[in-house]
Formats: sequence, structure tokens, C-alpha cells
Amino acid sequence: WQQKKRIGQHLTRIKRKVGVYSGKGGVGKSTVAVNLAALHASRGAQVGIFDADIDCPNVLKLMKVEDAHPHMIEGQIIPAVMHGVHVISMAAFQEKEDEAIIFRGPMIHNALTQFIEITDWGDLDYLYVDMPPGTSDAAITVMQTMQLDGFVVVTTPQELAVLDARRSINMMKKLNVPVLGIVENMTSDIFGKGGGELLAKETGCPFFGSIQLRSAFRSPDRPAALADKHVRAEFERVL
Amino acid sequence: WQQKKRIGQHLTRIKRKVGVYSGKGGVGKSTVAVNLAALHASRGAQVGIFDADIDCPNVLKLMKVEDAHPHMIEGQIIPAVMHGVHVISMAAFQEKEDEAIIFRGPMIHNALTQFIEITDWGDLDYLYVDMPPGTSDAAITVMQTMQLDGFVVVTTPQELAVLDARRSINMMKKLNVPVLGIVENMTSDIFGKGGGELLAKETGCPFFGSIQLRSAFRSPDRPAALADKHVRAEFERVL
Ligand SMILES: Nc1ncnc2c1ncn2[C@@H]1O[C@H](COP(=O)(O)OP(=O)(O)O)[C@@H](O)[C@H]1O
Ligand SMILES: Nc1ncnc2c1ncn2[C@@H]1O[C@H](COP(=O)(O)OP(=O)(O)O)[C@@H](O)[C@H]1O
Repeated sequence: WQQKKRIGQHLTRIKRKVGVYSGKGGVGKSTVAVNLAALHASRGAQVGIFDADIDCPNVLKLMKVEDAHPHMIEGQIIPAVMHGVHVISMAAFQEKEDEAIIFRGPMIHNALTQFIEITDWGDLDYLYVDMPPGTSDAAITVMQTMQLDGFVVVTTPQELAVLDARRSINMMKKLNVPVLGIVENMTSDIFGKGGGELLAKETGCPFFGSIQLRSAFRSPDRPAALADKHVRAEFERVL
Repeated sequence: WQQKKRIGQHLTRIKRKVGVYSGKGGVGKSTVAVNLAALHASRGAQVGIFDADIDCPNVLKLMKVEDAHPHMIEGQIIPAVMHGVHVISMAAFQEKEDEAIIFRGPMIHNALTQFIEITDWGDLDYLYVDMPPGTSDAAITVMQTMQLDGFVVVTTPQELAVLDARRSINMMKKLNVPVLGIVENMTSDIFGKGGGELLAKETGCPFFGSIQLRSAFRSPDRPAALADKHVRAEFERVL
């Protein structure tokens, strides 16, 4: 597969490439990716985030990126930088942020591979790929073309989220992609606790710890891990 | 479009066809669809749910459907029935519920149109279509082939969910599909309040009310609207 080889060569300057994934939406994939990346950057690492959710991208909004307009140099996209993190997202190419991106599968695949091939990431210690929900086009394309070191699976303690996380892990096993470990998010009296840890035991994956449900995540002006010491401690344990 | 006409004729015995949608995952689309349907059924209406999330179906699990195996009569699928609601879902065709369904866009489109064409719904007062997140294949196929009366948009009060709900509404406007109204779900101190109502004002859509974040939704043995009087009152107001 020519493309996979080309992409592999293009990404050699990135030391570690990690996907953040679950088939279930709204469990905190973008939140976990953004906070892990921001924490790395605050410790001086060179780190990037690729928002692989082509039709409903959220990373620019979550990070409150100010100058989102993409800069192109010699046909390569230069990622925006916010809180020390290099960010690339489909949202940067939208006139208005609430414009509907109505792409069928093949166009999602093309948009993803284009972003991967023409973004100039420079030298990075870490690249986090924030995945969209579902086990369809975006997941298949990223798993088959980007040769990531592996995926962090995010789940809430709830029954439905754990079921879809299990499906995601089965997909990764089928496509021979490593599961690095499981993070439980939104642990609380309302949603429960322990669902993520139990999933880790049952699937034989490492358990990276849990993040409590907190109002500190309500549209902070910077990633909650930089703004709240409890959140910071939880993400440091995950790292 | 031959298929659209065929599907239209096949669905004539259903009085009202309503989609429950948002581009954002985890906002409560399945929860709202299941509780509205269960409430209708408890009042004696004939009601069905079509789980249009082909790769990560949750409706059978949410409703704790006991005999999920599909019954076929003369090539037509007979939906399972639980709490008086007729339910059809891709999950009924899985050997194991956590099996990964790895379909690209065209296969998602085909699976959806097959379900629509070969399910024998009988005479229904209401059919709710529980949509997957995103503005890609499933949303395009359902909006272009099923001629629904309209869609209920579900959002949480949070910034990201409201942004994706706005994108969904813009998609519906582009595809000429009616927005029936907006439901705000998970209203709470943690996630905020009023995001849904404000969205309704800004987009000129009716506001159907809000559902509080409650632990009553944590894997109940029957839909929370049947088990908890506060939840029931909230869903009655939405109806
Ligand atoms: N631990 C948490 N406590 C409170 N809110 C959270 C937490 N994690 C995520 N959120 C919020 O929940 C919503 C969904 O999270 P998001 O990262 O967008 O999930 P996903 O990327 O899986 O769709 C966002 O509005 C986010 O701010
Ligand atoms: N109002 C609520 N209060 C508490 N939990 C809720 C509420 N609405 C939904 N949930 C839970 O949140 C999770 C996500 O809801 P779900 O209906 O699966 O969303 P979607 O269909 O949009 O992905 C489920 O585990 C569900 O039980």
C-alpha cells in the first residue's frame, strides 16, 4: 500500500503517536486528548493534536484556539499553536464554526489522509489523535494508515459506554492495533464507578486511572489540567 | 429515486415518523427516544424504535430487551417487543453483543436501507428513529430516504454539544428536513443549564423542555420514565 508507506515516512519525525478512542460519543475523548497534551506541553515537551473527527470537530473549541486560520507554506499546513500544543482540525477550514460538514465515508477517508500527508508537524515528542465515535470510516482509515503506537480507550463507568468501549477494543484486536490502556472518565455518584477498571481486568488491558466528573471542565479558558490542581493530579497519574 | 419511492410506500402504515438526532455523541439521543416511545406505549399507542446506529447500536441494551433474536416471516423482519415498544436494531443480528461491526460508509448505507425495506412494522402510531452521532453516511441516508415528519434535536447544556447540535440543524436545513424542536438533557450544576433553550431561540426552533441529570437513568430495569415519577413528568412535558 503506497499511501501507508508515504504516510509512515512523513511521520518519522514524531517520536510517539497515540490515538484516543471509543466507539461511544461524549465519553471525554477530546477532553482526555487535550488535557494529556497540555500537560506534556507544560512540562516542555513538543506535542501535537490531530482532530480526526472530520464532520463534528471539537478540539479547536475545547482549547479556545484564538487564531485558528490555517497557515500554508509550500503546500504544507502549519498547525495552529495554543497552550503550547500544535493543533490541526477540519474546523480550521470552516468559514463558520457551525457549518455542517456533510461528507460520506469516502470523503472522510480522503480528508483524513490529506491532513496526514500535507501537515508539517515538525519534530514532535508526542502526537495525540482524537478519534470520532463509531467503528466506521475514520477509525478504519486511521488504524490502517497511521501506524500509531497504540490507542488509549476512554470510557465512562456507564453500561452503554463500557459496551461500546469493548466493541472498540475488539475492533483493534481485529485490525492488529495495540491497546495501550483504559481511562475511566466522569466517575461520580450519578454515572457510577469502576466500569472502566472492570473492563481493563476483563480485556487484559492496563488501567490508567480515573478522572472524576467535575464542573471544572465547564468551558474553562484553558485545559482543566492546567487550571485545577485536582484535575492535574488525575491526569498526571494517567501519564 | 426508485428506492425512496419504495421505502415511502413501505412505511405508509406508520402515522408519525420522528428522528431523534444530534451530531454529538453521548447527549442522550437513545435515552430520549426510548423514554418517549415507552411513554407512548404506556398510554396504549402502537410505537416502534429503529436503532439507526449500525456500528455502535445501544437501544437493545438500554431497553434490556430479553429475546433479541430477530424473527423472520416470509423474508420480513419482525421487530422484538419490550415494554410495549417494537424495536429493530443491528445488535439483534450480532452473535455476541460486543462484536465490532467494522463497516465503511457504503455498507452503513446498505444496512440502513435493507432494515427499512424488509422490516414489517405493522400499523404504528409513532416510529422513533434513534440516530448515531455525526453528519455523515447514516444521517444522509436516513434524511434522504425515510421522509420522516421531522427530527427532535437533543443537546446537553455544554458548549461542545450545543455547537454540534447547531451543525446538525444546519445540515437539516440544507437537506430540507424539518426540525420539530429541541430537548435539553442532563441539565445540572455540573453541565449547566439553558444551553438548549438559548439554541432554540437562536435557531427559531420550538423548545420542548429539559431533562435533569439524575442517577435514575443508571441501568434501570425499565425505561426511567416508567420507573421514576420526576422523569415521567419531564418526558410528559416534552410529549
Ligand atoms: N470529567 C469530566 N467532568 C465533567 N465534564 C466532562 C468531563 N470530561 C468531559 N466533560 C465534558 O463532557 C462533554 C463531552 O466530552 P468530549 O471530550 O467532547 O467527549 P468525546 O470527545 O468523547 O465526544 C464535553 O462538554 C466536556 O467538556
Ligand atoms: N438525564 C440523564 N441523567 C443521567 N444519565 C443520563 C441522562 N440521559 C442519558 N444518560 C446516560 O448517559 C449515557 C449517554 O446517553 P445515550 O442515550 O446513550 O446518548 P446518545 O444516544 O446521544 O449517545 C447513557 O449511559 C445514559 O444512560
